Amino acid sequence: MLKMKGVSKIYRTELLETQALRNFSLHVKAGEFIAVMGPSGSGKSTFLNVTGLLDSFNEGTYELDGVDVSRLNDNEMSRIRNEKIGFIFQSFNLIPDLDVADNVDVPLRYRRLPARDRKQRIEWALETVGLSGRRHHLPSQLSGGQQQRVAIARVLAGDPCIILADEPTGNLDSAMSHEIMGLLEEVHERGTTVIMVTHSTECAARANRQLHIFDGRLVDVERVVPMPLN
Amino acid sequence: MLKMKGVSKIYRTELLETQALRNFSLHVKAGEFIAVMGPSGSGKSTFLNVTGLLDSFNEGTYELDGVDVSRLNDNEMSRIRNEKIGFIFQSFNLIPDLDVADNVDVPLRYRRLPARDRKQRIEWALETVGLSGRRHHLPSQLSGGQQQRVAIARVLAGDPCIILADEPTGNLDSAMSHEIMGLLEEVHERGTTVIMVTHSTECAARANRQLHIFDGRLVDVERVVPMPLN
Ligand SMILES: Nc1ncnc2c1ncn2[C@@H]1O[C@H](COP(=O)(O)OP(=O)(O)OP(=O)(O)O)[C@@H](O)[C@H]1O
Ligand SMILES: Nc1ncnc2c1ncn2[C@@H]1O[C@H](COP(=O)(O)OP(=O)(O)OP(=O)(O)O)[C@@H](O)[C@H]1O
Ligand SMILES: [Mg+2]
Ligand SMILES: [Mg+2]
Repeated sequence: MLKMKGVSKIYRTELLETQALRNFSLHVKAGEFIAVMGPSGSGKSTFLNVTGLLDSFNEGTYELDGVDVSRLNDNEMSRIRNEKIGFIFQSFNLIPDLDVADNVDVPLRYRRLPARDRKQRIEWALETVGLSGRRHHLPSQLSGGQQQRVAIARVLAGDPCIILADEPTGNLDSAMSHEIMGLLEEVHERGTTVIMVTHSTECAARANRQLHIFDGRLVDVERVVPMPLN
Repeated sequence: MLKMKGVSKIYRTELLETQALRNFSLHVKAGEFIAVMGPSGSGKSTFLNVTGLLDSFNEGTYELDGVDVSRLNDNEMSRIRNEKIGFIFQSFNLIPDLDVADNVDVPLRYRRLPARDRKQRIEWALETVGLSGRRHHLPSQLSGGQQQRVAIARVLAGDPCIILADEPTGNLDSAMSHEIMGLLEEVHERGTTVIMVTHSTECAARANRQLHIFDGRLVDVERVVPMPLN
């Protein structure tokens, strides 16, 4: 359902050029649960952003659900993102002036789901992450981990066919991480494709496949050699 | 050097009242390395913000280095913060339109250190966190873990007598977390007091004392009973 071939991504500004992904080739079947690991700065978030159609790439081909992504115009890309992809961002990306319930509601409204359906999904999602008591809080009135859970609830409410999760438990204690991983497994068992970036080997162990990114490349873990900080 | 007695903190808005710290009493000696753990939403960041004079409290007394904090005016609080306290925030708090080197420079300028001294400290701090090659990047051009490392470099460059670190390795892979914990230990060995919030039991194990926060209270870990999500 996801085919990347020779994908490269360079961030260019007047002063800098950073090669974030190099010759990236990957085949993901529908319904897989993939953990993506790698050092800080190695390209994991970039990989998720390109996969989620949030960022462009410079070389190579990317086919999502049989569609050549480079053939899509902005509207079509937007529609695929809203209907098929759910994103849990590394920095949560909550809307500061919307309360918790409205933040969870945003992608549901994009999909024009009926009001009653949206309401039920929000109730259920907030309860599942333990934040029903906070539906009227603003993001600034929440702890780091609570904000992360709102981002997770937002994706659960949408029930998309692909979930792209960037460090979904980075700000959570181990009990809560365990709960969240349980939720992702449940969602996966219903057929959702989950691609999750994580630094935690325990979380990675719950996926059924592990990818390692090193300096913008996909590598086999047996061939990884410890490298200096960069 | 840090004495809290019966400190309580309530966040109040027109709609909500959240008791974030309850009857908090704590004695920290100069030069201790303390790890603070607890579930998401339990009050850890609030505790650090109150300790670091970034937030007020409603009840109780707080004495920092022999000074009753409630007697200080804004200028005096500002000066203590700039000269004595270094903060590594849970969400990094980098200034978006300053590059990496200038972000590290900010607290050094507040202290009016001479230009050559500041330059050397910045060089050393960036090298120590492995980001010398990124000194001209803007925060938006950095990965999550790179932004976290800039926040760490900013504190290292200032060499304050108290470091308050809120989840300093939350976005870092295990190799990098290990490096950062090594840096905090080194700094501690030179006499710095370190109070570090962490979800990682491995990081907590490197401190010489562990505190547990539960629903706004300081508790003894033997008496903690698993509680439902909130
Ligand atoms: N500005 C605010 N206004 C209202 N309530 C707040 C505010 N900031 C925090 N809170 C509430 O205070 C409580 C403690 O928050 P705090 O950020 O200290 O938790 P934490 O232990 O750091 O959590 P985490 O591990 O998720 O970062 C939470 O219930 C949170 O919702
Ligand atoms: N907008 C940008 N402009 C320029 N360079 C960027 C930009 N975003 C990321 N980079 C660079 O691309 C590389 C990969 O970044 P990415 O965010 O994908 O890393 P990551 O693996 O997610 O790291 P982390 O584990 O620290 O979150 C890094 O070297 C980073 O500095
Ligand atoms: Mg990242
Ligand atoms: Mg916190």
